[in-house]
Amino acid sequence: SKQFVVIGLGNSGYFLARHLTALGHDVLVIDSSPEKIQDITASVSQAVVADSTRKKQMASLPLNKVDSVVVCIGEDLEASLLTVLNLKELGVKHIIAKSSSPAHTVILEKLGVSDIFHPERDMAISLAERMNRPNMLDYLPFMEGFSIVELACPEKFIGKSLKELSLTSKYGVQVIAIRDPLETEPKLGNLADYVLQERDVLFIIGPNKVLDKIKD
Amino acid sequence: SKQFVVIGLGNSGYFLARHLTALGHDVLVIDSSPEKIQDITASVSQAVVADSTRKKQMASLPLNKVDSVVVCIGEDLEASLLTVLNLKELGVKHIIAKSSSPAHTVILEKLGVSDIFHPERDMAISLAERMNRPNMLDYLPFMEGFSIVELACPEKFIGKSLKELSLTSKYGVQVIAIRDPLETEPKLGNLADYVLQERDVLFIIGPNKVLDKIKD
Ligand SMILES: Nc1ncnc2c1ncn2[C@@H]1O[C@H](COP(=O)(O)OP(=O)(O)OP(=O)(O)O)[C@@H](O)[C@H]1O
Ligand SMILES: Nc1ncnc2c1ncn2[C@@H]1O[C@H](COP(=O)(O)OP(=O)(O)OP(=O)(O)O)[C@@H](O)[C@H]1O
Repeated sequence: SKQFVVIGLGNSGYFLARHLTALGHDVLVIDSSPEKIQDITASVSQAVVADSTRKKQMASLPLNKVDSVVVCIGEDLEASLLTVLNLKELGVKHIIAKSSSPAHTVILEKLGVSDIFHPERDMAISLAERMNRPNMLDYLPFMEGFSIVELACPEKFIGKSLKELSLTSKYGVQVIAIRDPLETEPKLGNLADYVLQERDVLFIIGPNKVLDKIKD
Repeated sequence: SKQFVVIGLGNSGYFLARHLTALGHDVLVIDSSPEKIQDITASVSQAVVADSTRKKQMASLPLNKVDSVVVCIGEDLEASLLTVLNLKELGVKHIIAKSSSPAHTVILEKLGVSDIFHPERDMAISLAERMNRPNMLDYLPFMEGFSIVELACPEKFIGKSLKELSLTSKYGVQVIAIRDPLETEPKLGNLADYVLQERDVLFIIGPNKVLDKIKD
């Protein structure tokens, strides 16, 4: 279990701090709003009211000992940047920061922050990709041109086993799971001998062009 | 190519509208700010200054003919909800809306919006999952307990082919790509006979517990 600090309890910081804590890590949250700190106290390890732009207030906290500090201040550009400066001066080894504009990103990079996340932009692109391909389940930003789709069992596949169909050698795609809507859990793992039924839904990962062709 | 309307040019609406247009779709954007409309005009099909809470202004637009309307107004709860009401009354068939709080989500659902997205919350959870497992590339929210990880070739695997290793039948995981850092493109598709080299990086999809074990 690691130690993290999350600064700023907008939606990003709030859900990040709670989920990291739920995953078993030690999380200190900092926000200038007493109400926000009060509301989250029960769901994290430690919650402190402080102004992260004021170096004196930050210096009393054990910031250089943690694995990472995440700055989740989006709206207030000045506060985000002054906070990063303080963290750098206080010897924080790893900073992750939320950016809310291209200019914000440029300045964060110049300040030496290499891990920058853009929630609204990334979700917008993922949503656009899924509106473009309605059967797409997951857009894989790190593997361009690849995605995971949900495909109702095509007629020609019914009654055949995955081994017979040899989709991987024929099309370069992989079936990662099969869901029988009558069962609670999808089938995973070694599916080579599984014989497809009409009602099965295939979860397939592969190059977009190929996935489009298989659908037709 | 489909027809979409995007209302609200915060980061979400801005990147959604531009990416949908880049993917070849017909996108009309609506925002009450003339500057924002002016800035985006060149990158979308049509851009209109209007107050989406004013039914008269919305009635003159061809909203019931499009495939989907996406409401990307996060901060102003009232504006988001009044906009949804107007869209419903104007006969829009499919509404997608951004929510910025649990209360916002509840009310959107009561208004009959079934497609609701939460960019900050979802990215925060994804980031927490990746901070929890540093070699995780992609957190798959639709397949709980599954993820895609990047794994440097373990010593015992060097010089063996994927067929020999039979990772799928042994562990229930699938190798979806292999990256040789000396090459520009990762190897994809049918990798059964590929013999692993020391410098290869494997992209593996499978259940988290198993992926953790393979690492060690
Ligand atoms: N100087 C500061 N010191 C500590 N906390 C601050 C400071 N400035 C802002 N905050 C806190 O940061 C939090 C996030 O603020 P803001 O709403 O700007 O973030 P956001 O990135 O837009 O949020 P979201 O993650 O919901 O998109 C607020 O709770 C606010 O109280
Ligand atoms: N009644 C309205 N009619 C049209 N546009 C509006 C209306 N109210 C707000 N907007 C526009 O919606 C846009 C988004 O506003 P807001 O900043 O609230 O969104 P957000 O969801 O917080 O943004 P982000 O996607 O960056 O997180 C702004 O450009 C604003 O001009």
